[in-house]
Amino acid sequence: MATILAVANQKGGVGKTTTVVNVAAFAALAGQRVLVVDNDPQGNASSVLAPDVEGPSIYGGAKPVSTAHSNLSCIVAGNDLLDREQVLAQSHDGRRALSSLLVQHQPHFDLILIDSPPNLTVLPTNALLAADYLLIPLQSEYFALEGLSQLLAYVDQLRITAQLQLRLAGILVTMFDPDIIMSHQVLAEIGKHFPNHIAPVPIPRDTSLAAAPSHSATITTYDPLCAGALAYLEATRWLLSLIKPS
Amino acid sequence: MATILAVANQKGGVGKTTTVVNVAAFAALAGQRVLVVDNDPQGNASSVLAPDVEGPSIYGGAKPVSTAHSNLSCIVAGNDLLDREQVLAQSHDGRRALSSLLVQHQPHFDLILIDSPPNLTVLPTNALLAADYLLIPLQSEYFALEGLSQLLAYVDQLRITAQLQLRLAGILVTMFDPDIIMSHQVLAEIGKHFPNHIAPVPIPRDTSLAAAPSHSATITTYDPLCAGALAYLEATRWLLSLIKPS
Ligand SMILES: Nc1ncnc2c1ncn2[C@@H]1O[C@H](COP(=O)(O)OP(=O)(O)OP(=O)(O)O)[C@@H](O)[C@H]1O
Ligand SMILES: Nc1ncnc2c1ncn2[C@@H]1O[C@H](COP(=O)(O)OP(=O)(O)OP(=O)(O)O)[C@@H](O)[C@H]1O
Ligand SMILES: [Mg+2]
Ligand SMILES: [Mg+2]
Repeated sequence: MATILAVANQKGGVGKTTTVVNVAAFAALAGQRVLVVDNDPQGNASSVLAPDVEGPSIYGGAKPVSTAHSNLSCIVAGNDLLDREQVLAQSHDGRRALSSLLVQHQPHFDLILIDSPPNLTVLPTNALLAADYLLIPLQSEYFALEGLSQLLAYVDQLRITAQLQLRLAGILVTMFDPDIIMSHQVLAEIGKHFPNHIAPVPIPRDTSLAAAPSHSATITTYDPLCAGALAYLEATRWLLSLIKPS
Repeated sequence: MATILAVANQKGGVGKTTTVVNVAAFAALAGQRVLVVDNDPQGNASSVLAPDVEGPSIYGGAKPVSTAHSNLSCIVAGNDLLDREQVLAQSHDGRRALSSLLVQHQPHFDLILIDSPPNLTVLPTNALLAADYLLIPLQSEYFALEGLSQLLAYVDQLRITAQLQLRLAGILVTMFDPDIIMSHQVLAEIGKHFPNHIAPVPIPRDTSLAAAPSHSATITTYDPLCAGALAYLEATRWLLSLIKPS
């Protein structure tokens, strides 16, 4: 049965999609059968993993499609996710739609990664309620730090109102720049408050990570020896040891 | 009567809040009576302009508070915006709530800037339906470019379904790094497709712009002579010449 990982943070541009596609690629290289579910109307993960696939989202019946990577499939965001969001927001059990839709896929995969949009509306809530674990990418900047307590408060609220089972896998600091004081301050702050949950290595700011998507590529095929690739390899090792301890 | 400017882009982390607070600060320096409305549950603009203000959002009755800058007031995001979002999403005319709430403030200001969250749900829709103009900050990266057509398609849809009157003020390229090829590619792409709407000068990547918020400061007080400050001064001149041609 697949372990389901939600990658979420309502702060925008912190590296959610970059983390999903690159952790997925390294996990697939390591032999995990991986499924990425693009739950973000922007469809950024889909444009990396399955750029030419049209059609609906998972809520509209989309099935996994293969990608350029063996062991890695993707359910695309499709063209209906914005409309679906409004319907889900108004329907009685709209927050659990994703959880029931993933049941059919769990036997065929080892790891399911869900990319979320930057908010706390019904789509990310679906991901949180469907997942076993939560990974929080956190940009090493001031605003991102501010948003962390709001995200954790929202998760705690769901534990009470929606019997959320999710465990925090960890916090992955992203876009770390050793020349910027703030980067070190954020890393130190997270290390102090979440010593048992911080990833051992931050992801450095690396232009190859930003360039790979324009070639519809993950870092493992675009620039597998760059600093960003090394950091995502280490992050994937850390993550799998936490959530797939087999 | 105040001109209302929505600063929006559903792509996360592209510099919406940084643009709102710094354009507001320069416009206030130039003598415009400026109001910033924080319409984003993250409350990042509020933490820069009115860090110690508690209470509700504009939808909960919040009034303008003064800031460290003369001529610049702020209506904070408050602590109820997440809940309000759900209520607005389900109520009949929830998309026009902000427009009617701003009527009372327009006589007292020259310029109202609305910061929006990174999505296309009911909160940004409120901003679009309340505004006279739209300013789109666009990070000079691949994913941000992808999202632009989705945003413009959504605006066009609102013209038909909601009689939207909004005009596009322009596109402001942000976090421009002359050493990165992608930055130049994005700038060239926008210049080609939107020659009449692109800001004359991109905002450079500048660590002072990212550091200022941790001191609850805009760039005009934190580091007024840095490259980022110069670029936001020029962007404000360009913008005011478009939307306040008096
Ligand atoms: N470590 C990194 N170094 C350099 N650029 C990066 C890095 N991680 C992500 N980026 C770039 O930064 C931008 C934001 O990253 P990304 O889109 O993955 O964030 P996100 O959290 O998924 O955004 P959104 O909130 O819009 O979904 C993208 O253009 C991406 O290519
Ligand atoms: N020109 C710049 N140079 C360097 N850093 C910048 C620049 N503009 C913004 N930043 C930083 O990049 C991050 C994203 O910017 P900002 O928060 O303003 O974007 P946003 O679009 O408002 O994000 P969100 O989608 O979450 O609302 C912030 O940490 C900010 O301080
Ligand atoms: Mg994303
Ligand atoms: Mg913002």
